[in-house]
Amino acid sequence: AVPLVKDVMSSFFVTIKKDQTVQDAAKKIWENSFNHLAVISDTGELVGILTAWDISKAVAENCFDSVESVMTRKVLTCAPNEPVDLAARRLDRYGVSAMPVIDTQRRVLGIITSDNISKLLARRY
Amino acid sequence: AVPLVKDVMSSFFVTIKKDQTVQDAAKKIWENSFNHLAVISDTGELVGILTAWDISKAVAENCFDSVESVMTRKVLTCAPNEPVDLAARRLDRYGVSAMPVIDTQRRVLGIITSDNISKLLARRY
Ligand SMILES: C[S@@+](CC[C@H](N)C(=O)[O-])C[C@H]1O[C@@H](n2cnc3c(N)ncnc32)[C@H](O)[C@@H]1O
Ligand SMILES: C[S@@+](CC[C@H](N)C(=O)[O-])C[C@H]1O[C@@H](n2cnc3c(N)ncnc32)[C@H](O)[C@@H]1O
Repeated sequence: AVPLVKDVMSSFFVTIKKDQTVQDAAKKIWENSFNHLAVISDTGELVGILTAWDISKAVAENCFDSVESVMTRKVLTCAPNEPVDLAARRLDRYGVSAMPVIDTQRRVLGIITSDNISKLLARRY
Repeated sequence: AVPLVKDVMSSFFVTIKKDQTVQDAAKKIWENSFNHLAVISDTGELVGILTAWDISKAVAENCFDSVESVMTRKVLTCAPNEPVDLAARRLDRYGVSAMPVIDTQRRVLGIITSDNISKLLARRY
């Protein structure tokens, strides 16, 4: 059977608030060696995603305002009990490398990346 | 049988020279919506790799020198005829999301990403 998203996702994830700076975001990406930040509201819901690509875009445009000004608001997400092949199809269809895994109250449980899924195909020995 | 790297890699890749600026690199990542740049010498050999993560690190450290100052020199690569499960294992073992595919003269033929490999598991219908 195909594994479920909750069995493959990383339960490690990094969050940031939308009123923090782009440099705060860059520091978190660097310190955690992880390209994706979940932008969380004061009450703990997912309100956006910000990746190293967005930081790169800020450098290209020389525009370093707040997290809110560079994040993506319409976040592609998935549910913990979805089969991982469905998540892989969505990542591919929308050209993104990661999706936060959320519960019914939009709280983040983890993040599934194409790295997590690629690892399923890694030679075992 | 397991597919070969050359059957799975993207033959689309973006190159940059080491004496260009970090902002040049950021523009290329943004314009191509692609996180990985192959740094190429004047004679066409691979001399480094620079990703959106490196741009983010430059922002965190507020240090925007040349491509050469932020790129990674010791590049993990793979050969076109390697089985893809071996490439997936190497990506996972070293915690990177992409590897240039090079020939015996270190010329870049393409780039294989965990996105390419994850797509192999995407639900077909
Ligand atoms: C189109 S992707 C291209 C680069 C690379 N594939 C990646 O995902 O980082 C970059 C853009 O997608 C956005 N993005 C990344 N993951 C996302 C997700 N799960 N939902 C919506 N947008 C996302 C980022 O905020 C960024 O603006
Ligand atoms: C450790 S990874 C962490 C983030 C993410 N997994 C990624 O690969 O972008 C980021 C660092 O790895 C380096 N890197 C990426 N691909 C590489 C490769 N094929 N060989 C050597 N270093 C690489 C980048 O230059 C960057 O300094």
